[in-house]
Amino acid sequence: HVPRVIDIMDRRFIPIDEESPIKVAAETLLKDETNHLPVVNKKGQLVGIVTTYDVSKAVARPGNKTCVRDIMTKKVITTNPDEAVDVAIQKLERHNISALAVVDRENKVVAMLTAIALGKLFEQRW
Amino acid sequence: HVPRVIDIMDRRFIPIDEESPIKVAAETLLKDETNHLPVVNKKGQLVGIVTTYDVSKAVARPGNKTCVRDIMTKKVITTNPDEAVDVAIQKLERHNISALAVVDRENKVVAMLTAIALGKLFEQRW
Ligand SMILES: C[S@@+](CC[C@H](N)C(=O)[O-])C[C@H]1O[C@@H](n2cnc3c(N)ncnc32)[C@H](O)[C@@H]1O
Ligand SMILES: C[S@@+](CC[C@H](N)C(=O)[O-])C[C@H]1O[C@@H](n2cnc3c(N)ncnc32)[C@H](O)[C@@H]1O
Repeated sequence: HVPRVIDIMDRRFIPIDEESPIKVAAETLLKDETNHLPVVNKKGQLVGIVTTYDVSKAVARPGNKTCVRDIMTKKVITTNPDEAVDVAIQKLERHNISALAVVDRENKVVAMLTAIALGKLFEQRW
Repeated sequence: HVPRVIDIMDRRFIPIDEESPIKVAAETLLKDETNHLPVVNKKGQLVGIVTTYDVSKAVARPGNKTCVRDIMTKKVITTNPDEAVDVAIQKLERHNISALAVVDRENKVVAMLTAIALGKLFEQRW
């Protein structure tokens, strides 16, 4: 049985709107104790991802950035619940990222897969 | 053979001084494309950890914080090269963190262990 994304993904996540101010993104990241927020449109479809790295980058290089759209990554690397975990791991490594948005066929976000979730696969192994 | 931290830890890391301004921490995180920096004293011993989460928290709750010491976590969860990976994973999960500082017997930082490095263990499995 090759583990799939559905076996370790996290269905509990907080989405954010691209019009939200950067400060609201920072407050949401803090409240949810996470480093990644999927950015979604009114229909729940993925339009970007904003992370603590992006907020920190805005501190390193202040400009006239005011909302999530100004600092988010628009080309999101995604996965889906049926994808094999080792394929998802290759995506994380290739792009030097620590989370993938898990989307359905309509590009709606259904979960997040973070690198820390890989630990769940070890509990059964040793 | 139970995998140990030494099998997957990352010896390439950038330490930072606790007197550094927050903006310098943000620039260092950006330059190294990482989310975690060990904070060390003049002897290279661990005194804290500062992450993109801490920089983002300073954006969410601005105060008169000016340097790394004002925002870093002082009680760092650590590991050592000989520790079994499943023990290190439990530390990550129990504290909801995504990196451990790897220290030697004199509390000097020798490497970082990030959650994304867990992926290395899968390359041999499937
Ligand atoms: C390249 S990583 C480097 C920092 C660190 N290694 C990490 O894992 O977050 C940081 C950048 O990746 C972007 N990012 C994070 N997850 C992503 C994903 N699933 N797809 C596309 N970009 C992503 C963030 O928006 C941020 O600009
Ligand atoms: C509790 S985590 C929550 C965010 C996210 N889940 C993550 O993995 O970073 C964020 C906090 O953990 C702290 N932290 C990160 N790595 C740590 C470590 N090895 N020991 C102690 N605190 C750590 C950071 O300084 C930051 O204040």
